[in-house]
Amino acid sequence: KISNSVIRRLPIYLRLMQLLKVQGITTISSQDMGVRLDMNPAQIRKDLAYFGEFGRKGVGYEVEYLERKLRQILNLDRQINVALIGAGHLGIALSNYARFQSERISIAGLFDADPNKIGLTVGSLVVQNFSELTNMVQTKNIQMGIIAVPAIAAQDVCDSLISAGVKIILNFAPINLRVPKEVVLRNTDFTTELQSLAFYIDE
Amino acid sequence: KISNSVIRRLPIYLRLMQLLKVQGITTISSQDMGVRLDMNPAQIRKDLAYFGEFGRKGVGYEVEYLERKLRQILNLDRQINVALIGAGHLGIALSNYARFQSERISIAGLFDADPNKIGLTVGSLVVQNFSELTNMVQTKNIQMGIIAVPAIAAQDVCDSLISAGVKIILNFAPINLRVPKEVVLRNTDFTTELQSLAFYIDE
Ligand SMILES: NC(=O)c1ccc[n+]([C@@H]2O[C@H](COP(=O)([O-])OP(=O)(O)OC[C@H]3O[C@@H](n4cnc5c(N)ncnc54)[C@H](O)[C@@H]3O)[C@@H](O)[C@H]2O)c1
Ligand SMILES: NC(=O)c1ccc[n+]([C@@H]2O[C@H](COP(=O)([O-])OP(=O)(O)OC[C@H]3O[C@@H](n4cnc5c(N)ncnc54)[C@H](O)[C@@H]3O)[C@@H](O)[C@H]2O)c1
Repeated sequence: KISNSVIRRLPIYLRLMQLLKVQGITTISSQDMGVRLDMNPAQIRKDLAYFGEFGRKGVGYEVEYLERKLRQILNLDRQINVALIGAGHLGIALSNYARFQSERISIAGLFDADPNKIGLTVGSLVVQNFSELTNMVQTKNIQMGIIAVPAIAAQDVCDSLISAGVKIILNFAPINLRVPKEVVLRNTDFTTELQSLAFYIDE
Repeated sequence: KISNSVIRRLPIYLRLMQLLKVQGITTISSQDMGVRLDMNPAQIRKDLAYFGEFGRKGVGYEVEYLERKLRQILNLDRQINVALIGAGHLGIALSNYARFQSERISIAGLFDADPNKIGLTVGSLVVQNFSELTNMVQTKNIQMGIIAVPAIAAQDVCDSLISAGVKIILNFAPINLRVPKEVVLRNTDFTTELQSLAFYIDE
């Protein structure tokens, strides 16, 4: 089993390959990748070796080939639909942002429980009643869910996502959610970034 | 020089120590830390060894001692003030969230350029005119800045933060900012999380 921290680094390698392609660079060494990403080249080689032999000794990695491979590994070679629960400040910011940033992953449904929010238009989406979730998961083939509701509602929302068939969840609410073993749950917290940046004060 | 990726892991170790303390656990081995964090124990030992000898052979780490040390290393043993630029959807969500989540780091000023936003109350803050930034950085001893404005305005906002004396910046706008060498800039993008989660589709 490949550890989560390896999987979390793959999009960073993919972004770099996309950037290099735009710059017309066709091959790159793990050494050079290490410099550009401020990472250890041995770690990069080890990460990629889990998935196959992509580099050639003395030449490095072929940018286009590695990009294609990383897309396949991350299932980004097909359309991925996401349900975003909570059309509040964070949910609206995330939904507007995702529209522009990621070609293959799209917010297919934006849900809320507040009658004042249901029916609102956010970009190209209309806020739906959360009670419609199960329906939408089926008809839009939704594979992932994002939780952007207050902590007090998060466990209920999480349970509803899972019973509607969603097995991969990105949670923004500050609460430890209980999920069954087969569900992949990732929590995110921007204050962790701030805390690590605090290291650099007074340097 | 310690690499960024080591520094980024430190808040994760700190969170774990805080959690263990609440659970009444007084010591923990790097092995056990590895299991709880889904990380490689050797990596954890190596990370912590950069900063001193914290563990004892056969016993592991003392939870309270390591927590205190990590706080000192991350400068979280004192008050840290942050300027948040952009009182839009994301900025409001971040400012409300930060109020509850992190004891030592607080949003000391929320700024915007839109006259309709200036003067609004968000939690305990009143949205200030961005032109007041330099004043506020001095009077409130602001050490960090968060950019939550559209990409088109982000470079100007970044330049203003730096000329006001802010040297550490967390950027949410989808643009590569140019900053002088002595400024610490970190970009964040939630779609990277989504892309790594896509790996688990169909598993
Ligand atoms: N992880 C981070 O870095 C981070 C950053 C900012 C905010 N947050 C968190 O994100 C969440 C949303 O923040 P916000 O500022 O958008 O809050 P908000 O109050 O503006 O929005 C919350 C939305 O959730 C909806 N909601 C509540 N209960 C619901 C339910 N049962 N089903 C469906 N919708 C429901 C509300 O109607 C509202 O529209 C909060 O939990 C906040 O703590 C996390
Ligand atoms: N990194 C991520 O994961 C992520 C997620 C969501 C949004 N975003 C980005 O965050 C930014 C904010 O998103 P949003 O949804 O809050 O947008 P928004 O339009 O709701 O808010 C932007 C705010 O910035 C203010 N502003 C514009 N120019 C300014 C200037 N020169 N000085 C001060 N304030 C100024 C506007 O008046 C507005 O209030 C966007 O760039 C968006 O792409 C990033």
